[in-house]
Amino acid sequence: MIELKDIYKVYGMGEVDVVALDGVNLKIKRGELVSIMGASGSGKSTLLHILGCLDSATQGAYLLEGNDVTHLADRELSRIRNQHFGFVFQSYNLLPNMTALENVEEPLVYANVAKRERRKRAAIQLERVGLGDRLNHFPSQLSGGQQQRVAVARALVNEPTLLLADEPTGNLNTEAGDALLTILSELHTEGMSIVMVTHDPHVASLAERQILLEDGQVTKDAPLTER
Amino acid sequence: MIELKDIYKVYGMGEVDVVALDGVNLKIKRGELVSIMGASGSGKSTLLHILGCLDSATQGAYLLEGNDVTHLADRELSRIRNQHFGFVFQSYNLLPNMTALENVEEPLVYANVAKRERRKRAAIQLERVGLGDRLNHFPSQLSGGQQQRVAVARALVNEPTLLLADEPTGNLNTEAGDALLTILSELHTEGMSIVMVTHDPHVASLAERQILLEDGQVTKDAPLTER
Ligand SMILES: Nc1ncnc2c1ncn2[C@@H]1O[C@H](COP(=O)(O)OP(=O)(O)OP(=O)(O)O)[C@@H](O)[C@H]1O
Ligand SMILES: Nc1ncnc2c1ncn2[C@@H]1O[C@H](COP(=O)(O)OP(=O)(O)OP(=O)(O)O)[C@@H](O)[C@H]1O
Ligand SMILES: [Mg+2]
Ligand SMILES: [Mg+2]
Repeated sequence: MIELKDIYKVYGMGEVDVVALDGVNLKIKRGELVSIMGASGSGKSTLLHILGCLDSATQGAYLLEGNDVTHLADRELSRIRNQHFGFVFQSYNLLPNMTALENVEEPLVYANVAKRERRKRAAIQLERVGLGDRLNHFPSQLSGGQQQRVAVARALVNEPTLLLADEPTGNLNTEAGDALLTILSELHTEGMSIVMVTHDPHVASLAERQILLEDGQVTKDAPLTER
Repeated sequence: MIELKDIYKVYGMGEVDVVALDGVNLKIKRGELVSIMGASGSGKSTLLHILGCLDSATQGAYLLEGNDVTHLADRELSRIRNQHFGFVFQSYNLLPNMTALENVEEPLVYANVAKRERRKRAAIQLERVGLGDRLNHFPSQLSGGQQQRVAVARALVNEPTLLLADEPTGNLNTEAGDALLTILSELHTEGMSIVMVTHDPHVASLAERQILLEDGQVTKDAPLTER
């Protein structure tokens, strides 16, 4: 489904470049549940952004369903993302001037879904993450964990085939975190591919395959059963 | 040192009010290390904001070193905060147009410390949290965990007597999280009072006293040794 070939991502910082990804080779099959762990600053979010076509590599190739998408125009990448990917950002990236409901509707606006249907689907996802009574709150009127759950609802509303989640339980207590993992588990059983960056070994144990990133390189990539 | 008496915090949301704190009574002694845990949305961040004089209660009294600060003017509260409190926000609240170094210098600017001394002290704190090589990065050029560590460095630079930290290890892997807890431990040994909101039982186990918040009420408040 996805193949990253010899991916480098370098940030030019004047005198000193930061090599965030230092030669990454990775294949992700349809329907896989993969976790990515690694130290703070090791390149996890950068890798997720490249996988989600949100950022382009400095060097290397990205093949999506066999098609080279490495050099596609922004507009085409945007369309692919909207149709196939769901993204939960490490800092949620909610629009501050829109309510929880409007934030979750947003991917459906892009996909030209009619208003009534959008409202309905967005409300369903918010109910699912336990925020049915917070639809009209603005992000600043929500707790950290609630904002995180709105971000999850938004990532799921377009029924993506691939979910890319960056620390999806980072601001959730055990109970809310487990509730979220149950949702992800169900979606995985229904066929969704999931790539999750996490620091939580509990979350990582949900994955069938665990990747370890160290200084921009994949140093471990193994099925969970081998441990 | 701190006493909260019958604190209520209610957010008016039109037809339905949100009672974030529902009658909280709490005393914190000088030099204590307290952890606050609770479900997502239970009122932890709200409680921390009130303790840090960043927000005023709807009802109830706040006594700081025996003085009623409940109705102080913003400017006076600001001065008290800058002199005595260090705050690590759940969403870091870094200024996007300032570098890591400048962000950490900021409380010292408010305190009228000379530029050379500010730079020196800010650099020391950033070194301490392992970001000595990221001084001139802007927040958008830092990983999530790096931004979190800049927020910690900023909270400590003015040598506060009380540190209020909201999920200080939420975006840190075990290694970086433990490094942070070691720093907090040392500061505590040197006399700092610390109130930490956390979902991580590992972090909570550092505390000598654990508070549980449920739906805006303190339902447990016990020394760690009693468990
Ligand atoms: N400005 C606001 N207006 C309205 N409601 C608010 C506002 N800020 C917070 N709330 C609500 O108050 C409750 C408590 O929020 P708070 O941020 O204190 O929770 P929390 O315990 O820190 O949660 P988390 O673990 O998810 O960070 C939540 O239900 C939230 O929706
Ligand atoms: N725009 C940028 N410009 C310069 N350096 C950057 C930029 N974005 C990230 N970096 C650097 O690239 C490295 C990898 O960042 P990344 O966000 O991928 O780490 P991470 O593994 O997600 O860390 P964390 O666990 O703390 O979230 C970090 O050292 C960071 O400082
Ligand atoms: Mg990250
Ligand atoms: Mg909170």
